[in-house]
Amino acid sequence: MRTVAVTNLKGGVGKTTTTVNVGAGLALKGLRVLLVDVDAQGNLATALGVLPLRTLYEVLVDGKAVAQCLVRARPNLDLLAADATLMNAQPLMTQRPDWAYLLGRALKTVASQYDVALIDCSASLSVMNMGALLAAQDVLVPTAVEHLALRGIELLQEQLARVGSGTIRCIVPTMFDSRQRQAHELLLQLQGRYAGLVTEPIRVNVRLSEASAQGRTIYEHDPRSRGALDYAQLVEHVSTLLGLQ
Amino acid sequence: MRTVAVTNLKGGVGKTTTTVNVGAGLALKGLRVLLVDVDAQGNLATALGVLPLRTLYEVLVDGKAVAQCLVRARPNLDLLAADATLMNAQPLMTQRPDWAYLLGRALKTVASQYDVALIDCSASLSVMNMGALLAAQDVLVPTAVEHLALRGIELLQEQLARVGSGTIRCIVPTMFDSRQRQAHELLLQLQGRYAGLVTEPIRVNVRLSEASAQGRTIYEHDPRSRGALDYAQLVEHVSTLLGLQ
Ligand SMILES: Nc1ncnc2c1ncn2[C@@H]1O[C@H](COP(=O)(O)OP(=O)(O)OP(=O)(O)O)[C@@H](O)[C@H]1O
Ligand SMILES: Nc1ncnc2c1ncn2[C@@H]1O[C@H](COP(=O)(O)OP(=O)(O)OP(=O)(O)O)[C@@H](O)[C@H]1O
Ligand SMILES: [Mg+2]
Ligand SMILES: [Mg+2]
Repeated sequence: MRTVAVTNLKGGVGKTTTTVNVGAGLALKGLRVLLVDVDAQGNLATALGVLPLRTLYEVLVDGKAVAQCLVRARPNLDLLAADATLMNAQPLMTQRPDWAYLLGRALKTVASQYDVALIDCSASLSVMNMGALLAAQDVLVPTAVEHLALRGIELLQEQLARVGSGTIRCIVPTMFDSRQRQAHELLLQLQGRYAGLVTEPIRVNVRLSEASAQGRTIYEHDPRSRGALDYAQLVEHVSTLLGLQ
Repeated sequence: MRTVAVTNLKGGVGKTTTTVNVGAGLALKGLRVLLVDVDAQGNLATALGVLPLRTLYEVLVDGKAVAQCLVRARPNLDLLAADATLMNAQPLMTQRPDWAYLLGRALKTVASQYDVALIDCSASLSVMNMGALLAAQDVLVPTAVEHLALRGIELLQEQLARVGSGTIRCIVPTMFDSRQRQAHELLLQLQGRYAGLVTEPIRVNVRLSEASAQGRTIYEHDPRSRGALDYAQLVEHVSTLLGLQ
């Protein structure tokens, strides 16, 4: 199983939207996909329209088996969800010397059943995010094409160096609005600075936000939309990049 | 000094943009304003175009006086900035039993010099955000008019109940795009659920993102823009609400 952390310190850049639509796209290709939510907002479950009975809290704090806490979100697509109880996990976990490795160890127990796991991170330096970076070999960085988000990537690189785990495999420009001059300039800046890591941009598309509001993937909500085409292209790129054919 | 935490667990909803433009608006009215950044991204300094010599890290970890770590961002507007070093503060602080109160105590040392302090939070449940909620009496919640952000408010209310400090004074709808049907529906939902707490929306306006990219307030960048008008109106509302005349 390849483990990919989807993260950016900047908030609202499309981490959850990318995790859902890349995960669902890989599952449609027949790959066995595990999604993991380490953000107490629990937006993965909302965006997929599922109501989890158990969550990551039970795995990390109660020691329950991952297999018992999963919800089958779509065919080939399982979800280890999060909810507000995760707020309580952090203070409990940090009392253990091995807190940073709990998530990685838990995911290893189901590694043989999946081809890839995508971990949706929150926009912060929390204990949970640290655990996700340590569990993942690969890092996928969505970034809105805006000034402050580009700075978020620099900080993330510093954090990865500090944590000593996880390599940025690709940077995905999101919410790209070709009508704005600033967007073109920033995209060029991004491509200049990170060259081959930057994928084709995901264009701004209200269908994506409608989809997540209704608990559906973009392929279910509007398969002919710009959002569906852009994410399908990203899925192809990611599966080749990570050798997931 | 009134202390206001500007926060929402949801990322990218305009917390920093609101802190800068409400803070700058109050300062233009002649109020003495302190801005505090508890997000390691340090976006307040970037958005104001200032380069801090010292940051919150030195106050919390090295015990330096707040007055020595401030930067005068504009007339009547001082900033206690953050930067990547704040990443290192959290593990150090949590070793102290009183970690949650360090920020509040530090801000009390300068309370007589300001009328109001605004604390820009990150989108998470980090140690720093907890400290900000404990230091603040008032909470201002920017929220993008989107489905997932509305859930962020519910979680924030749970967190405030748990922390036992800070009262939501107002909820500010941001990035409101009147061309989208979904936006009107969600705004009605927000007003229905939180009634008198919800202010007039801040309309989507590329001038706001241009301004922060250039390190200027919206009043400096384009005083006749929708963004400037909307934030000026919010400044009037907030100063009346908090009795800051
Ligand atoms: N390409 C796009 N076009 C239009 N809207 C988008 C696009 N991508 C994401 N969105 C919307 O933008 C909002 C933010 O996206 P999302 O929640 O995925 O970001 P996030 O990085 O996961 O946020 P957080 O930091 O809170 O975890 C959501 O309402 C989502 O539906
Ligand atoms: N009303 C608006 N219209 C258009 N763009 C906006 C508006 N408000 C904020 N923005 C832009 O949206 C992006 C996100 O805003 P901002 O960084 O203030 O959010 P935040 O909640 O502080 O994010 P984070 O969760 O990373 O702290 C920025 O590029 C900002 O310039
Ligand atoms: Mg998210
Ligand atoms: Mg911010």
